[in-house]
Amino acid sequence: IRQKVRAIAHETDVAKVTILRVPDKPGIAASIFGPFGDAGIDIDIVLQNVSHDGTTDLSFTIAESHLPKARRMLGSVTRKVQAQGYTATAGVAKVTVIGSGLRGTPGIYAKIFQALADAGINIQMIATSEIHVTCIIDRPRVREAVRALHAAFELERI
Amino acid sequence: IRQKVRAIAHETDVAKVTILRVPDKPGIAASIFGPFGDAGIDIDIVLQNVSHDGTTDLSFTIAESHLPKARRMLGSVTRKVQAQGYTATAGVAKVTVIGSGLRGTPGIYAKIFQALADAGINIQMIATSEIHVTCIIDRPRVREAVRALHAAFELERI
Ligand SMILES: C[C@@H](O)[C@H](N)C(=O)O
Ligand SMILES: C[C@@H](O)[C@H](N)C(=O)O
Repeated sequence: IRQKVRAIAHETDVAKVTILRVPDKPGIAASIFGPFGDAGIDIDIVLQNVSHDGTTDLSFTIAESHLPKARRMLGSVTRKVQAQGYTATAGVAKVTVIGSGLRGTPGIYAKIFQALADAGINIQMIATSEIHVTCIIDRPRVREAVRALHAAFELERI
Repeated sequence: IRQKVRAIAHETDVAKVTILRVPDKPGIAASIFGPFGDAGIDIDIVLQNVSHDGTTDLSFTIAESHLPKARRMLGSVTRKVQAQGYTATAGVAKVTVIGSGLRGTPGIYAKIFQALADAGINIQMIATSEIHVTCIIDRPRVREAVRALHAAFELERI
């Protein structure tokens, strides 16, 4: 497993935004991100889990420095897609485990999450791809999180 | 924007699993994926959005061929973490937009989601990283989805 994980990255300038209970039907995601694209606000992670009762939450992360600008748009975007509301929270951080073939390595996710669990760090959001496992955590815990993951995967800290 | 997107990948051997209303506290994600790792079940995407009332859903995708084996474990895993239940659904597919610098290109997410919206395809789950935008959709729509994304980003279909 160790060879599969190559590096741990982190980002502290992160805020999370969630549009609550958006209708789960075609066109909604496009309607939300259109305005943010037009406003020139960089969206980092986009995350949507399965719906219940025809609605789901649609979350994304942005630089905390863009949060004031994003906040000015959130009311109208929420109304536009007929969602129930939104939350926008500063003070989080992104920790990313970078590797190859993370998918297809049974146990690697458990090892990543166990490292954070052992450090008592709560994982607020998770999104993965073939190469990245991204966790959103509280910003005060980011150094511990990076240290815990370096230790778990026996990586030298740079 | 076009240069940023390099390819569209898809996977049809996909089932989605959701552990419902897991307690949002340290150690829960590790407790869920430990057993699947031990059972040798490859987990592809892991997705978790923000919690409400102290709980959230934790979803993941696996090969549909592994669904029977996964199902045999889901009851005990659900009880172990004191979640409310689980769902396991075959017949979905994964469509992945691959590029560089997807983050930091305002409007690129809107363009991806608009292409699927214009084809009337509902996006069931979304997870992104710097290089991948992953959407889970109904399997019967996968060819249309890939075609729509190729067209939107003017990529030659191989
Ligand atoms: C929720 C949102 O993703 C919706 N399902 C859409 O396709 O746009
Ligand atoms: C829900 C789950 O991710 C939990 N927050 C954990 O840290 O394990």
